[in-house]
Amino acid sequence: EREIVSGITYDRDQAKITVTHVPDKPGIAAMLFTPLSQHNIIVDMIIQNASLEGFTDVTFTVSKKDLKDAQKIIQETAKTIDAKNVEVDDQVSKVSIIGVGMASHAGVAAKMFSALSAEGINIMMISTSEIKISCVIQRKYTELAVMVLHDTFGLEKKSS
Amino acid sequence: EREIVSGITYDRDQAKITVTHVPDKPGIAAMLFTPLSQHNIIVDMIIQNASLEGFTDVTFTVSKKDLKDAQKIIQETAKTIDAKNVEVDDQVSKVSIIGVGMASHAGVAAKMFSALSAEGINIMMISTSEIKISCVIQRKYTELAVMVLHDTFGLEKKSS
Ligand SMILES: C[C@@H](O)[C@H](N)C(=O)O
Ligand SMILES: C[C@@H](O)[C@H](N)C(=O)O
Repeated sequence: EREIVSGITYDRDQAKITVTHVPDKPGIAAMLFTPLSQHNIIVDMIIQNASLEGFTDVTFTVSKKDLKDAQKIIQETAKTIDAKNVEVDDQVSKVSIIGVGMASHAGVAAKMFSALSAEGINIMMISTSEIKISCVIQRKYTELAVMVLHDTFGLEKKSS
Repeated sequence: EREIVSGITYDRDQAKITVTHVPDKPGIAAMLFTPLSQHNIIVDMIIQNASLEGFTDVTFTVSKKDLKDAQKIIQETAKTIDAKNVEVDDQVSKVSIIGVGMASHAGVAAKMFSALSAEGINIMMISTSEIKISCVIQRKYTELAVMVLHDTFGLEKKSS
């Protein structure tokens, strides 16, 4: 059955900000991201999982150079919406598998997760689309993760 | 500045499963998704946000026809890994904005979130990439959401 994974990409220039325990009601996401866009902060990933009991966490990633500014802006908003906290981690990387039709291949995601876990690499965040499966991991594991994924998917390692 | 949003897509055939309070340690994601792939369950989105205190939730979506099977399989695994619960919602839709270079335009995400909230549509889950911003909402709001997003981004509504 034909190979659908075409490459591995990674981004070491990532910092993540999580706004915890925000009210899960209309308008909150807009309130979080509008000030960031007004300050021209480039936001890479946005992840929000389903809420339990009316509250959820919203995470987004920015480049390290924007972390200070983004954090300042977000802390304002977090206060306004009465979020519990703003958690920051500037020691993360995003590692992604690029391909096609991957949504119909749950096996690709499972294979990626297994490969990382076999090396003891914890997967901190997951976000997927049909063409990209992204995992956020601790930055110190980036090189190891990229190597392991290239091996697992039988890809030639080229510098990216 | 040039238009970067090229279209709106939606998928009404979505059901979401959330495994709550799973240990945030290597191997858990692999344990969740390997059995699904072995049963040829097509998984569309996978969302996992950053953990607090060593536990996190993992959500994925499947087509409605696969919900029963997926739920059965996942409930097994959830027991094995000592997750708190398996929460299912078969009344959801995924609505997405497709474009290019959107990661550098936090404004696009903010605009999408504002447009939905202005109609009182709650955003249950968010997952983004540079070319796609996806929101999971209650299915009953699908038509309204698609219409509102077409207006907001000045797109011609074609049937999709
Ligand atoms: C949490 C946030 O996404 C909220 N549900 C909203 O619709 O804005
Ligand atoms: C929760 C799950 O993703 C876990 N962190 C893992 O690495 O498998």
